[in-house]
Amino acid sequence: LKDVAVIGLGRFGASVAVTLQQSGVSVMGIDVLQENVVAVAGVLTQAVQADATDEHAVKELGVRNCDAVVVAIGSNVSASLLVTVMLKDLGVKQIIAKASTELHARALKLVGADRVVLPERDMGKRIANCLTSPSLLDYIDLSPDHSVMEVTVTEFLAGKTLRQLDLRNRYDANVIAFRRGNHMNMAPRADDSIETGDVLVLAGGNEGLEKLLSKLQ
Amino acid sequence: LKDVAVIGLGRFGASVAVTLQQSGVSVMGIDVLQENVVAVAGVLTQAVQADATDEHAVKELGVRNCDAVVVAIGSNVSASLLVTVMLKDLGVKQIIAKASTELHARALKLVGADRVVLPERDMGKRIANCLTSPSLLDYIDLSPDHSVMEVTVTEFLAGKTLRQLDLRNRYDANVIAFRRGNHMNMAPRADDSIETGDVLVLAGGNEGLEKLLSKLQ
Ligand SMILES: Nc1ncnc2c1ncn2[C@@H]1O[C@H](COP(=O)(O)OP(=O)(O)OP(=O)(O)O)[C@@H](O)[C@H]1O
Ligand SMILES: Nc1ncnc2c1ncn2[C@@H]1O[C@H](COP(=O)(O)OP(=O)(O)OP(=O)(O)O)[C@@H](O)[C@H]1O
Repeated sequence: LKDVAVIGLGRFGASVAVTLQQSGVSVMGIDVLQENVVAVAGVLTQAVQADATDEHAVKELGVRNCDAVVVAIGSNVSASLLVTVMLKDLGVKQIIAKASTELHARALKLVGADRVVLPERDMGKRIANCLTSPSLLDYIDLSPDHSVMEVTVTEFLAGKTLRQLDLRNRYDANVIAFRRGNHMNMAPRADDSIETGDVLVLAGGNEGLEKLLSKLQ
Repeated sequence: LKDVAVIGLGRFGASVAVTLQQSGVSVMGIDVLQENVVAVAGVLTQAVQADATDEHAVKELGVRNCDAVVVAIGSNVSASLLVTVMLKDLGVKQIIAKASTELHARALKLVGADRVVLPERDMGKRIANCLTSPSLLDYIDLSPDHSVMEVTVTEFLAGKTLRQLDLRNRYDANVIAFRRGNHMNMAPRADDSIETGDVLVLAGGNEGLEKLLSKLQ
């Protein structure tokens, strides 16, 4: 991945642009608002003020040659859709677009976005899940029925060894790793004991993991 | 967790509110815009149109008795901060607030938010990482130096057994699970073989994992 254009330098777009630039990609940032261009001009390879619905301007910038283009215009649905159509017509290899709603996301897919993201909706779900399960720090959905979960140990599990806890049989959960303070144990053993405040990384079936989570409250 | 108020029913707030309600929590949604209230009125326990900077209105609604309040007002920084101050004064047990920038996040913490989230910034980083490593589907940062990664297998690893791949010694990575189509294998064995298109779940040190990711391109 060498050259990426990010259209829309709002909170999401600026974050994509800067993170990509910091990992060695050459990024062109485009925004219609001067202040948003200025905010990243010192960091990106190139930062341009332009209206991305202006086909002539977009062609001039050479956007069609990018390895990928990120359309990070969330609220202005018409601009988001029209810019995506334009990029598809230009033959851009990979288009990632931000959507505000599920309907917006479907429209973007129909007009040619290869991938659509809904950051506020996804984070909203994540925050809701962390609120209902305070022990849950983070998770990955591996499938509709399996997850990896990072959980904080409360007195419920504390003071026992992994063998005694027998999480595999009781909760269908494998302990992949655990963290105590700054120390990461990536090869946990059966006679390792768990203390309150430790962070356990578990992989398993959702039914068992959620049962364990509710007991950790 | 029984009662939660969500102030601000934009994309993030509406997602938090609806997800919480669907998991059995009684949610009161508050927004100054009628259309945002109407959009969730059929789902939430209660949906109210009000200006949350109006202390009298907030007291009337009984927000102080909630187990947690989510301040999901991102762009209007003064409203976000003033509402947080007000909730802190009312003695609300847990305040989660959405921030637009790092500076906004620091301010929220100073005025009493227990947790601050930056959905667009976090997702921006995540998308940037997925763009630079197309094989990377999802990940959890376990520590500054360790992660769990969900990656797609390319020809680079295909056709070999886990024993032959010897990922632990070559890339400091443990295979926790792998998925083929809809089938999840949560107890991978040394003589299991890996095919192109399989999804591997790996835990290990970032240096080794990133070396493996770059070889998967
Ligand atoms: N036609 C356009 N051409 C270029 N930039 C545009 C255009 N329309 C909107 N933008 C820019 O895109 C950025 C993001 O748009 P907007 O604020 O509408 O979406 P958002 O999804 O709310 O953003 P955020 O990423 O902050 O959540 C803004 O900085 C805006 O100036
Ligand atoms: N004083 C207030 N009282 C109640 N609701 C408010 C107030 N100020 C803003 N809101 C509502 O909060 C919601 C989110 O605010 P805003 O759109 O400014 O933030 P945002 O971070 O861009 O939202 P999103 O979650 O969509 O990304 C909006 O629906 C808005 O009407």
